[in-house]
Amino acid sequence: MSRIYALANQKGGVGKTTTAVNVAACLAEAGARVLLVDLDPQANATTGLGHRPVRGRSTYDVLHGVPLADIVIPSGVPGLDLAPSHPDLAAAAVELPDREDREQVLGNALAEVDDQYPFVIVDCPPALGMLTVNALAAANRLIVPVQCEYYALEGLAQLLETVELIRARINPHLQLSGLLLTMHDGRTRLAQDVASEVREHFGSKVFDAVIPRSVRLAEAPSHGRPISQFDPRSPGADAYYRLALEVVERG
Amino acid sequence: MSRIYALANQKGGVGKTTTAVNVAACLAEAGARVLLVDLDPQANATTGLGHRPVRGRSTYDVLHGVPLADIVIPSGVPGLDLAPSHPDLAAAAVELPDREDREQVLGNALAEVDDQYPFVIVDCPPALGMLTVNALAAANRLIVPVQCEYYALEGLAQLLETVELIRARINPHLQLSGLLLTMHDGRTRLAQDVASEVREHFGSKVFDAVIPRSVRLAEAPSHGRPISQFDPRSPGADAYYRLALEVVERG
Ligand SMILES: Nc1ncnc2c1ncn2[C@@H]1O[C@H](COP(=O)(O)OP(=O)(O)OP(=O)(O)O)[C@@H](O)[C@H]1O
Ligand SMILES: Nc1ncnc2c1ncn2[C@@H]1O[C@H](COP(=O)(O)OP(=O)(O)OP(=O)(O)O)[C@@H](O)[C@H]1O
Ligand SMILES: [Mg+2]
Ligand SMILES: [Mg+2]
Repeated sequence: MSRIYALANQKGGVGKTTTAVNVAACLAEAGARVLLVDLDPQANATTGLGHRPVRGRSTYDVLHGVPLADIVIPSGVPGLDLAPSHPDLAAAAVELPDREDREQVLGNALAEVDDQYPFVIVDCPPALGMLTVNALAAANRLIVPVQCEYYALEGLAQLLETVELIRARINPHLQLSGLLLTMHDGRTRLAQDVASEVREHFGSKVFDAVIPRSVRLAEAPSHGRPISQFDPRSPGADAYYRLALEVVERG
Repeated sequence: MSRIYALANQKGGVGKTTTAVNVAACLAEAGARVLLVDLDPQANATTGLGHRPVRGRSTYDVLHGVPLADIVIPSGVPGLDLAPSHPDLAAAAVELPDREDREQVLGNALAEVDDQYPFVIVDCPPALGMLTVNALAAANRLIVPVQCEYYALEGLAQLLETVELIRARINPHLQLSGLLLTMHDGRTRLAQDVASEVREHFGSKVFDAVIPRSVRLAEAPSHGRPISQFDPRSPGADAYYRLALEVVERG
């Protein structure tokens, strides 16, 4: 039974893609077989690993019946495969609602590769729409990146309410793996205040690993590489190795 | 005839809300009467000015027939009124598609206040869905914040394609006011590279004003104030005053 992690948060720019790509790469480097599913029409996880979106060979097609195995490609990181996205996916938000099984399409597709990948990581767009609902319906674990800034706190309650609804109506197996503090700039009071507020509210649900703000993390995707390949000794790489370990330990 | 500016970019976290709030406040401080419309279910522009979303008194209700004038409140900044948002707005993405006039709902609502506000600023969510389409259909100008980072470049072509479609099919008056470089950290090569790539591609369509990465801009919303009130002598405030001037000059 795969562990399927959804990376979700409707707040934009909080580090969903950066976390999806780097946790997936760290797990693969540790020897696991991992599938990274890009479910965002922006296709940032796809381009962040150096690939171009190809019409007809993306998660858009999987949502329209093409078997997942037909579109999966090697990512360039040993042990890590990629299900790339394409901007056509933006149409899914209006195309899917007419189907009976609209929330389960991704879950059904992932069931076919269940025995091949112990770990599946799904990157979501910044919205609580049909794509993110599909990811939450298919996943059995959820990682919520929380940027250490004021606006990022606002949407958490709404997100966790949506998760409860999904758990109650569609997917009882969905568990919160943890909240991840990202872009933490230790020099600013703002980051310290937000981090302590999140820990106060959510306690042990917050990962111990904290991702520092580090320009090397922002540079890595322009080279099509995860941080573990682009700059393995940087603070960003350390933090994502630690996070990958903690994710595995949390079960 | 109001100048209606939409702040749009499907990439998340690029500075749409920060720009909407601060340009609106700078224009108001210069003596103009300004309306800031929060069309994002996250309601960040609303909370960033110190207000709480109220069910029944938000842009959600305007999209369901309540007159805009009924929900507009003073923002706390002289000359600036606010049409607050509420998380209920997230349902608009599925509720609106069944209406004949689904793209024009906001435009029709804004027509009623056309003579009261020479400037209207609309903050959009990070998606090219029904809410952003409504904003682009209602607006006659568009400001596109572009974060000086790699992923932010990726989505620009898709966004500008959507704008062309809207202009051709729904709103011939929609003009691009400009692309705004945001969170520019002059110390990093990444920011310099992205900025020069954007200027190479888009030339005079890029505002001269560049918004620096500045923690004071991220702190201001936690005090419910625009930068012009929170720290008027900071680099962030300077940049937004300059931008407001350039926006007016561009006509
Ligand atoms: N820890 C970090 N330090 C510095 N920059 C970071 C860090 N994490 C992410 N970034 C950069 O910040 C920007 C936003 O991150 P990212 O795109 O991963 O967020 P996202 O939540 O996936 O965004 P979206 O909501 O658009 O999908 C990107 O340019 C990314 O390279
Ligand atoms: N120039 C800047 N310097 C530093 N921080 C900034 C700057 N502009 C915005 N921020 C901060 O970066 C984060 C993202 O900005 P903002 O929320 O305005 O982006 P957005 O595009 O509206 O996001 P979303 O896609 O979620 O609507 C916020 O925490 C904001 O306070
Ligand atoms: Mg992303
Ligand atoms: Mg915003």
